[in-house]
Amino acid sequence: MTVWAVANQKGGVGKTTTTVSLGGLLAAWGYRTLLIDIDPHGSLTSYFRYDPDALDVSAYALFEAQGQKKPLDPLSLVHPTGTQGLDLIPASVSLATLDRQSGQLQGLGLTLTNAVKAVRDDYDYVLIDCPPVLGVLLINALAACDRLLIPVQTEFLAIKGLERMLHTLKMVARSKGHALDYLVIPTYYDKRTRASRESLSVLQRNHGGHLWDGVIPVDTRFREASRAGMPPAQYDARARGVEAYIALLEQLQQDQRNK
Amino acid sequence: MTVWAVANQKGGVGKTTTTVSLGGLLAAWGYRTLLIDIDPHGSLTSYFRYDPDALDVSAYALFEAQGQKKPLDPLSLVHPTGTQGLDLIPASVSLATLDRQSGQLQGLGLTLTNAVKAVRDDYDYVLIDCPPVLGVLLINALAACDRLLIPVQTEFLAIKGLERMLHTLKMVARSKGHALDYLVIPTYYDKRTRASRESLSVLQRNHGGHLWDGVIPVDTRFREASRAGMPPAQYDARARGVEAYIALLEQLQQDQRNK
Ligand SMILES: Nc1ncnc2c1ncn2[C@@H]1O[C@H](COP(=O)(O)OP(=O)(O)OP(=O)(O)O)[C@@H](O)[C@H]1O
Ligand SMILES: Nc1ncnc2c1ncn2[C@@H]1O[C@H](COP(=O)(O)OP(=O)(O)OP(=O)(O)O)[C@@H](O)[C@H]1O
Ligand SMILES: [Mg+2]
Ligand SMILES: [Mg+2]
Repeated sequence: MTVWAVANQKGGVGKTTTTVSLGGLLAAWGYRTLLIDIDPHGSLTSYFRYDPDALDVSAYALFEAQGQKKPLDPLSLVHPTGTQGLDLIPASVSLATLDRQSGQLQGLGLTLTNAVKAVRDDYDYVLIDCPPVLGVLLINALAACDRLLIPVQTEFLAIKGLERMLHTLKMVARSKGHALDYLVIPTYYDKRTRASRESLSVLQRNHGGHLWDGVIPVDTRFREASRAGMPPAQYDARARGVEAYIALLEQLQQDQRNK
Repeated sequence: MTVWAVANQKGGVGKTTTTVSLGGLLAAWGYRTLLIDIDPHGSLTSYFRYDPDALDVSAYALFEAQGQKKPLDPLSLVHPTGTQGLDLIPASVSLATLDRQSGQLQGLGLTLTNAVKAVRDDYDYVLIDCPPVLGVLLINALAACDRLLIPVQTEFLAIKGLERMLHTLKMVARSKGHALDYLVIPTYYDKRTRASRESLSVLQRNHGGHLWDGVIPVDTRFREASRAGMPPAQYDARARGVEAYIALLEQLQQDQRNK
């Protein structure tokens, strides 16, 4: 089983879109795929028409059980997404309280690591959609994943934020005793604008070894897919944004085989 | 003096862009304007070429002083922005630790309220740029502001997030004993896409009384302005995005006069 976390402290760069696009493709290609939404704002959960305000059964239960040292089978939290082969452990707003509680509830740091281990015979891939903030939730995802995927909008502010985030992540990884394996994914690429082209060459200069050699183009079909509540690949397999995520997924699987 | 906070738990909807656009216009129109960045990720701070990782003097000092009950003059934290009449209290990454500390440091909730009171003779407007997460920082901004501005992308996921956020904000305001005065601002509007047009009519149906009757259109000049480190109005006063923010600011000032 392979675990990928999708994270960036900058908001609105395409974290949820990347999670649901790769998830939909993996399911379409026949892999048993689990999505876990740990963003208290719950975009991925809303995407599949669940309400993070009203859910009793959510990812929060994993942290609660870990804090109280009670056993809990993660499979009991799984919800269907309407797409064959694609399951979801949704978010709830109570996840937002975890940072404040992390002083009291000991040992929260490995909650997701334990949860994904418990389902390793049930799924081929687990994708974790993260909130745009550095805290106990993001650190959990870092500890649990085999590889970190970092979508970055091809524009100035997002690139500056990337340096900072990588600086923090490397510190966190070092304190956990393992090197951080990450891939930067340029998103919202619009070849007509100078801002996009210039940002891409800055990324190539500064992050060459960890940068995917493709781009996810601007594509309005992503917004339409979310309105329809279907992963982009299932909504419109020929959309240019979906074709770009196919190329990304082929690269990610190629890297796995080379390991 | 007038205090506006700009917030939305959804990431990447144009919070920082709205703060810097309105701030640049207010300064150009001759108002003494202070921007406060309380997003630990520090997009507004990076916008003006400061590094949230390396800053010793930042908004964090306000919370530290409040927690330790030590006096601190907020004017000692002010940095220039390069635009006449526009000042900045920048963010630093240490703001991210406040949620975890809020258990230990008592009375953090009114930090910003006290800070803006202390500068009321020095500025005409204070604008607060918030992080995309519900926590002690956002609650501080709610308590300190006269009005809350909520940028919302005209697309499905962002609209679902808005309902949830308003639900939470109303609860917070109630616990503080005052009604929440807010304005929803449609951003990233692209009249060519059905997703934008449909989302706007959903907003009109569900939030009529608190919805600005204009829209901020999609405009690539915003990304270019951030690359140049200048507020959009100073970068290109005739850009259609700037013209939309002018219409918004005129409405906000009209509402103030009507109060
Ligand atoms: N390549 C793209 N082209 C056009 N629109 C896109 C693209 N990627 C994402 N979007 C749209 O941009 C918006 C933000 O994307 P998304 O919600 O995936 O970002 P995020 O990083 O998960 O945000 P948050 O920080 O709130 O978690 C959504 O409306 C989505 O449909
Ligand atoms: N109306 C618009 N048209 C086109 N681009 C825009 C518009 N508004 C904002 N942008 C661009 O979208 C990106 C995200 O905007 P911004 O950083 O202001 O969002 P935010 O809500 O502050 O994000 P965060 O959640 O990270 O704080 C920036 O690159 C900005 O230049
Ligand atoms: Mg998201
Ligand atoms: Mg911002």
